[in-house]
Amino acid sequence: KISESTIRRLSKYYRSLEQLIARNTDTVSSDQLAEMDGITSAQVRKDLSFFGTFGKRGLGYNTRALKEQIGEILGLSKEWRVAIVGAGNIGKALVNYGEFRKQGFQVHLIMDSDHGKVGQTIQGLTVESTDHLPQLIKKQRIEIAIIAVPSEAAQRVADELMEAGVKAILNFAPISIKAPEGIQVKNENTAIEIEALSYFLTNQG
Amino acid sequence: KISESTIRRLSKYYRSLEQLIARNTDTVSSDQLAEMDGITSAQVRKDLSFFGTFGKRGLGYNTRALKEQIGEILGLSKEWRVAIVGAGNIGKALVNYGEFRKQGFQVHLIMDSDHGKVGQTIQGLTVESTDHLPQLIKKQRIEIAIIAVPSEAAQRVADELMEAGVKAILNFAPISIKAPEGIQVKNENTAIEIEALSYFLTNQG
Ligand SMILES: NC(=O)c1ccc[n+]([C@@H]2O[C@H](COP(=O)([O-])OP(=O)(O)OC[C@H]3O[C@@H](n4cnc5c(N)ncnc54)[C@H](O)[C@@H]3O)[C@@H](O)[C@H]2O)c1
Ligand SMILES: NC(=O)c1ccc[n+]([C@@H]2O[C@H](COP(=O)([O-])OP(=O)(O)OC[C@H]3O[C@@H](n4cnc5c(N)ncnc54)[C@H](O)[C@@H]3O)[C@@H](O)[C@H]2O)c1
Repeated sequence: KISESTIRRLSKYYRSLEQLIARNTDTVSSDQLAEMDGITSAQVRKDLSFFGTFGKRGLGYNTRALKEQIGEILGLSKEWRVAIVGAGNIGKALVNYGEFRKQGFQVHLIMDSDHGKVGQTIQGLTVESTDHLPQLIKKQRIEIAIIAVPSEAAQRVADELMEAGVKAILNFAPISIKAPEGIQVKNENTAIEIEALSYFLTNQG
Repeated sequence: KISESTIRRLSKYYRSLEQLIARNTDTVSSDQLAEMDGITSAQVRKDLSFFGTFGKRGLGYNTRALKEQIGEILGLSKEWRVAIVGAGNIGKALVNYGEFRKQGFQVHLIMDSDHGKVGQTIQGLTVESTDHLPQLIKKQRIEIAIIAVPSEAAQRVADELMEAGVKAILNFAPISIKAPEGIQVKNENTAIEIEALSYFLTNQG
């Protein structure tokens, strides 16, 4: 069973490889990849061999082939249909987030429970009402949903999404969403990111 | 040199310990902590011994003592003064993010270059102009800054922040910020989080 940090490293290797390819670099060593991502080359080799990828002695890895392979593992060679629940600050920021589109994640639906927001357009997408969540999720064939509502509404929204057939949820609300086996919930918490900075300032700054 | 993923795990242990303490649990084993965070108990013991923390054979770790110790390591026993540059969707969402305050990160300043936004109040905080960034950063004794502006403005804003004495930056713009030794920049990228979901759907869903 792959750990969360291994998958995260794969996403980082993918981006490092994109940069190398943009500079017309054909091969990369595990040392180089490790340095670009602030980890050990042993970790790089361990991660990649786990997925059956082995570099050539003395040559390293072919950047384009490796990027393609990691892309396959991460599911980036297909387009994913995404819905956002909650058209507030976070929801609006995500409708237009270029990185999502670039990696193949297309927001097809945004919903809110506030009738004052329903009907507004955000980047060409009309805010729909959560009154029709199940129908809209099915009609838009949504595969991944993002929860961007206040904490008190988050679990209920998650339940409705799962009932409508969504199997993967990215949750921004600061609560732990309960979900059965077979449903993947990822909790996004910017406080964890900022703690890496307070760690740095405390131990080195 | 501690890896990014180790620090991230410390933040997760901290939250797991908070939950255990809230349930009046006095001790926890590395197995239990590992299970709560989806990793191996060997990893837990390795992380904690790195910081000189050793559980008692058969008993495990004292939850309150361990949480306090991890809090010290992460720098959570002090209040941090935070500034946000960019009063758009992301900036506004972060002014009010309860998790920041809960962990001791207080937003004292929010700035924007759009004079139409300067003077508006967000959660009681007045949007200031980036024309006065250096003075405001010093006056407010800002320690950590968050960049929530479009990509094209991000590096310039980072340079101004560093020149004003900020040593730690959390960057939301989808570019890699260049910074000298001694300055820590953390790049926040929600696309990496959503890729963990496409990985799941591709390999198990
Ligand atoms: N993970 C992070 O790093 C992070 C950062 C900032 C905010 N947040 C969290 O993200 C969430 C959204 O933050 P925000 O600043 O965008 O809040 P916001 O108040 O601007 O937006 C919330 C939106 O959700 C809608 N809503 C409420 N209940 C709903 C329901 N049952 N169904 C559908 N829509 C509903 C509201 O009408 C509103 O439009 C909050 O839980 C906040 O704590 C997380
Ligand atoms: N990391 C992530 O997961 C993630 C998610 C969504 C958006 N983003 C990024 O975050 C950034 C902000 O997104 P948003 O949706 O809040 O955008 P936004 O357009 O709503 O807000 C940007 C704000 O920055 C201000 N600004 C522009 N140039 C400035 C400068 N030089 N100094 C000060 N302020 C300036 C604008 O006036 C505006 O108020 C963008 O770069 C976006 O790509 C990141």
